Amino acid sequence: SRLEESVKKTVNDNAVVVYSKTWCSYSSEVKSLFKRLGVEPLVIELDELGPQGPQLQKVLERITGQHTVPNVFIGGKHIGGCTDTVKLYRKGELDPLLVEANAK
Amino acid sequence: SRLEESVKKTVNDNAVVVYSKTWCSYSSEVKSLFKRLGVEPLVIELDELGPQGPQLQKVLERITGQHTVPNVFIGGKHIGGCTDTVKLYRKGELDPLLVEANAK
Ligand SMILES: N[C@@H](CCC(=O)N[C@@H](CS)C(=O)NCC(=O)O)C(=O)O
Ligand SMILES: N[C@@H](CCC(=O)N[C@@H](CS)C(=O)NCC(=O)O)C(=O)O
Ligand code: FES
Repeated sequence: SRLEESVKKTVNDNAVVVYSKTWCSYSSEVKSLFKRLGVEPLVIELDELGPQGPQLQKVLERITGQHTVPNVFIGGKHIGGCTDTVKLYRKGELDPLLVEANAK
Repeated sequence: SRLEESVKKTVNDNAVVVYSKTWCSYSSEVKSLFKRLGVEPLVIELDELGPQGPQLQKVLERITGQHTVPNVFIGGKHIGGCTDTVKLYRKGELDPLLVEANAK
């Protein structure tokens, strides 16, 4: 679908993309992790898009199998949510992904 | 108001009360902390009460100044959210509150 193509384009054209909700603490946590790492992700707040928000979430679920927020992509690759991103960071595996995606 | 009285009665009659939302990870985190401590809080899922959910949240905001979830009470005392509860736990100050409230 058109929306699916636009999501794929967004995640491929930006080094780091975070689909988020403004009032969700897990979304805030992953946004502040990137900030601390000096990375400026493209942040899309799904609760600020009106009816497109739930539609985008459905597309994300179709593409990634994940219906929850935050939904993180690095270098066009689906990473997962907050716990997935933090786990990679703790294992030292987030940095290489960020460098490879030219985010740092 | 009647709803305010009922919230005050609920938090005074139960050792530990958690006002939560089923899909919120911070709410889940605080619920699982209590579980690990062998405590069975009274959990009230605000997103499962229909129109009463937002009304209860307004009352909780009036009583505690806190509009967010999770909203935790121990022994009738307002503790705060997830980060507040976890901080007390890390400092060893949660246990004495739970013992005093007969939750353990
Ligand atoms: N482990 C996941 C948890 C994600 C999660 O459960 N997100 C919640 C908000 S904190 C959500 O999107 N809930 C909506 C739902 O469950 O339908 C992560 O770290 O991102
Ligand atoms: N530090 C607080 C954060 C609470 C918080 O921001 N909760 C969010 C959900 S995770 C909420 O209720 N958001 C609704 C809002 O901000 O209006 C805690 O640990 O409980
Ligand atoms: S909505 Fe509470 S952590 Fe996401």
